[in-house]
Amino acid sequence: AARLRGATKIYGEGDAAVHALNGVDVAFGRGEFTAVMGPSGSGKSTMMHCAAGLDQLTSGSVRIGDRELTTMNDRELTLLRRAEIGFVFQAFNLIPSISAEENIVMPLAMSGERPRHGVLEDVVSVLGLDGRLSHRPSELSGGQQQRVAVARALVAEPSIVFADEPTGNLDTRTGDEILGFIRRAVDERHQTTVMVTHDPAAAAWADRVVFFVDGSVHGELRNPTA
Amino acid sequence: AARLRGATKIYGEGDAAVHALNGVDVAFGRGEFTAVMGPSGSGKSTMMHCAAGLDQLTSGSVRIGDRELTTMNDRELTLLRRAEIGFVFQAFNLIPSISAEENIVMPLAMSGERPRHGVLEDVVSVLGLDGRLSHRPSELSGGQQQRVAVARALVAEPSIVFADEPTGNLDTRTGDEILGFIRRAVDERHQTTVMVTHDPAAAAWADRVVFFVDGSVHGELRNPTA
Ligand SMILES: Nc1ncnc2c1ncn2[C@@H]1O[C@H](COP(=O)(O)OP(=O)(O)OP(=O)(O)O)[C@@H](O)[C@H]1O
Ligand SMILES: Nc1ncnc2c1ncn2[C@@H]1O[C@H](COP(=O)(O)OP(=O)(O)OP(=O)(O)O)[C@@H](O)[C@H]1O
Ligand SMILES: [Mg+2]
Ligand SMILES: [Mg+2]
Repeated sequence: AARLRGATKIYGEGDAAVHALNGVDVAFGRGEFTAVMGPSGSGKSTMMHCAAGLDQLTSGSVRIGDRELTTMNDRELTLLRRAEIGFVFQAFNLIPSISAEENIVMPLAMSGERPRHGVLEDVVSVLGLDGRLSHRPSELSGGQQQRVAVARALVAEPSIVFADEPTGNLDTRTGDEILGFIRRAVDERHQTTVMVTHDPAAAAWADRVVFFVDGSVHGELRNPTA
Repeated sequence: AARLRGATKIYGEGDAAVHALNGVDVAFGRGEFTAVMGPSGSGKSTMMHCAAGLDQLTSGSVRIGDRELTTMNDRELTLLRRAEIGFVFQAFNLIPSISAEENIVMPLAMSGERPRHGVLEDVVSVLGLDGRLSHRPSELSGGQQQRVAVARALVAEPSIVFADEPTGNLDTRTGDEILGFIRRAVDERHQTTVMVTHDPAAAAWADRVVFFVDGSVHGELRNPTA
């Protein structure tokens, strides 16, 4: 469903150059739930943003389905993202001036669509956001904001979800609700899911774990257990 | 060193009222390292902001040393915070237009001061930020931004540090460096530390854990072990 080959991303030039991605080769199969782990600063968010077409590689290839992202223009990338991709940002990236509910349905609304019948209620209920939907992000706790960001990515039922540390601000029980929801979407709807996490217990929900070190993949583990 | 008594914080009115804090009674002793745990939305950040004078209670009392914060005006609160308190925000709250280093020394600079000799280098080194100091927050990974926020609170060597989920975006090893640094500051300098965390392993570094549920304290545990 998604694949990076020889993916390289360099920020800056000369002595100051930062090799955020150093020839990354990794594939995410359709209906597969992959956790990505590695030290802070090792390139995980950069890989996720490039894989989802939110950022451009310096060199190398990114494919979503049979589409090569490195040859697509901004408009084509935007349409692909809206049609196929859900993204949970590490810093949430909520719109401060609108409510939680409006934030959640925003990507669908931009394509002139609405959530499939019952899906919004289902997501809101499992994520424990009942009663918070009319509030703006600044009126929510950190973990509630994170859950709004997660709901926004899931409610469109995309074919691939990239979740960048989706449980970092949550207690274990609330985090498990989210991970259970994601697991069900993978098992029932074959939603491809790539999740960056620092929590081995969260990674244990995945089918495999890919390890990042200094901008490249340093191995993987199938069927992880915490 | 810090104490809340009957602390109540209500957002909104009537049916829409949210009781974020519901008569909280808790004390943080000088030189004590306290972890605060509880479900997402249970009032932990609200308690921390009110204890540090960043937000006002609806009713009840907050004391830092022998100063009653509820009777102080904005100017007095600002001076007290700059002199005595370090705060690590759950959302980091870095200034986007200046470098990591400038962010770190900003609170001291606002009092016309500089870090004590050698402290900045020490903090930067332990937090693994060497080589990132000239970069602006948008050029840093999520975990690097979090470490800049932590460094900013610690470099002034305040008498009390409030850290709101300081390791949520960090791998275990990087998180342990920070927790070790905080533990040393408590043991060597008697820095009072209050740390919200969702990670039991992080809480195990503290002298005691206070549990928050629905806006009040529901018990505590001394000498926690993960
Ligand atoms: N301005 C506001 N208006 C209305 N409700 C608010 C406002 N700010 C916070 N709240 C609510 O107060 C409650 C406590 O929030 P708080 O941020 O203290 O929780 P928390 O324990 O820190 O949660 P988390 O672990 O998710 O960070 C939450 O239900 C939140 O939605
Ligand atoms: N605009 C930029 N200019 C220079 N360096 C950058 C820029 N953006 C990111 N970097 C660097 O690229 C490296 C990888 O960053 P990335 O955000 O992918 O890390 P990460 O693995 O997601 O880390 P974390 O676990 O802390 O979120 C980091 O060292 C970061 O400082
Ligand atoms: Mg990241
Ligand atoms: Mg909070």
